[in-house]
Amino acid sequence: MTIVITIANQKGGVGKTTTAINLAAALAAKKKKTLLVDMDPQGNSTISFLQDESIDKSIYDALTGTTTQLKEVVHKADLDHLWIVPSRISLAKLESKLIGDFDAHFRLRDRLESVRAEYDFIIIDTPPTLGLITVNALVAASHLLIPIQSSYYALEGTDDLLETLDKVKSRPNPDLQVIGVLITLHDKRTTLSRDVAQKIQEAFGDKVFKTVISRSIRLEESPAYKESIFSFAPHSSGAFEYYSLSEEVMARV
Amino acid sequence: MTIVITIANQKGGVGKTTTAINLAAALAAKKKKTLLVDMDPQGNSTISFLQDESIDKSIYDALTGTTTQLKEVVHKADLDHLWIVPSRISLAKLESKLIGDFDAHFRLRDRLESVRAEYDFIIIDTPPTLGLITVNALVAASHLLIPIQSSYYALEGTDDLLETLDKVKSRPNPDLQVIGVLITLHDKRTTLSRDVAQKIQEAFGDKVFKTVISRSIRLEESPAYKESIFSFAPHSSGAFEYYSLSEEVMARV
Ligand SMILES: Nc1ncnc2c1ncn2[C@@H]1O[C@H](COP(=O)(O)OP(=O)(O)OP(=O)(O)O)[C@@H](O)[C@H]1O
Ligand SMILES: Nc1ncnc2c1ncn2[C@@H]1O[C@H](COP(=O)(O)OP(=O)(O)OP(=O)(O)O)[C@@H](O)[C@H]1O
Ligand SMILES: [Mg+2]
Ligand SMILES: [Mg+2]
Repeated sequence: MTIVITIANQKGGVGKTTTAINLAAALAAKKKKTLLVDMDPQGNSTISFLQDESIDKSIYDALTGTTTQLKEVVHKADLDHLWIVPSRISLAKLESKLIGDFDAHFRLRDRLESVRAEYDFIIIDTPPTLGLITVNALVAASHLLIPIQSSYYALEGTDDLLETLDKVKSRPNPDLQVIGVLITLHDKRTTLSRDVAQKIQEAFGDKVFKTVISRSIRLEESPAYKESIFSFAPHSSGAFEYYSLSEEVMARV
Repeated sequence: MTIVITIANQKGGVGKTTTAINLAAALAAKKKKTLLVDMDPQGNSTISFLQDESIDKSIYDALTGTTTQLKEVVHKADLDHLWIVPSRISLAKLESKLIGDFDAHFRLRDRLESVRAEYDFIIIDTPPTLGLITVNALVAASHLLIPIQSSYYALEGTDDLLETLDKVKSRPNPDLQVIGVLITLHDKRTTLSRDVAQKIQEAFGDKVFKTVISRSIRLEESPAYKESIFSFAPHSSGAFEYYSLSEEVMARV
């Protein structure tokens, strides 16, 4: 039974991509066959593993084309057990391309069907919006992971995300579950970070992962070398914390 | 002649809101009549100055309603010379509401016309996307300010923003100028930050402001107290840097 985890939060810069790339790498290290699908037109997950020149077709072609199968846009990463579906800026046109289509919300779910069974985990990175792209990722997923930065603007936007989640659960994807809320970019030295982390715990209770991802320069640097935190800085706090997150994720599915 | 500055970059979490609120406050401190327009459905600029309960109608009502004038949604901030046009999540519906409208791109510009002359500066905060909301802000503006975080993913997305800028300049708003590129969240102790800052200088040359905004906890904390950096921590690096930015902005208009 393939687990499909969408990582979403419309607040920008909260660690969606950093979580997607390192959780996918941690699961691959545990010898789970993992597919990382980049549904963000910015393509940050894509450039964390693949060289730009190696990419020809992307997720946009598989979602809108009539001849391109999803299989054709899957790239093998340098890591064992990890494959990547890249994204390019053309994906930003998805919403206007699919306007009015009855199955617009189901495109990703339908196209993933042909490869889904080959993987133990599918991780989907999303852009900082709640439009058709993110809705597609929520309809295709079995689980939703919500990264929240422990900072002032963080809690403001979660109501809207939960409202979108309810809409998705009520009709296109009733089985969608929140696998957990992840506190990211945490700086335990500041009262603001501690205060907001406390508020996140109060708002989401047991849903909050015990693992908290602290701010660490190694996590910021590793994508520049096309590496996950595990090969770039295996003994760093980031490596330990994302490994611990992967243990919690596996315990919850 | 009113200067209208839109702050945009579709990369999330790069300091658009932090720049909008503190640049607006700095200009107000220089006794320039300043209007801060929040065009982000997340409403982060709004909650940095206004109490949620005090807001009835928002920018969405003025942009889509037939009876609500823009004047009616202008709120006075606690700061002299500063007024705020608040945003609420309803603004996320703007794109689907205006689809097919010939003047969809000009809505903000048209509605601002009735108040524009009352202000010396209008600062517009935008969401992390390049959709109709941000295009409206670009069509309404005389200048574009681009904040870029000195971090790995930062430079990837700027091509798309510049492409959107060219499209806006070619038809709806030929006079739009880039007033400058601002390096934000800079940490001079790390090689990554220094390397990316160098790349930003090489890519944008003279457009880059001499002022660089360093990472500082005071900038993260001040909105939680509904204050700008100038009243919250007047002697902090953030206050000095955003004041220095306001000097450069005024020298360039
Ligand atoms: N734990 C961390 N420690 C230090 N830096 C981090 C951490 N997590 C993320 N970052 C950095 O913060 C910035 C934002 O993170 P990231 O790009 O992963 O967020 P995002 O939510 O995917 O952004 P977007 O909304 O644009 O998609 C990046 O520069 C990233 O390298
Ligand atoms: N110079 C700085 N020093 C420390 N923290 C900062 C600085 N600038 C911004 N921040 C913090 O970084 C986070 C992102 O900043 P901000 O919300 O202003 O970015 P944004 O581009 O408006 O995000 P979005 O894309 O979601 O609109 C916030 O928590 C903010 O408080
Ligand atoms: Mg991202
Ligand atoms: Mg913002």
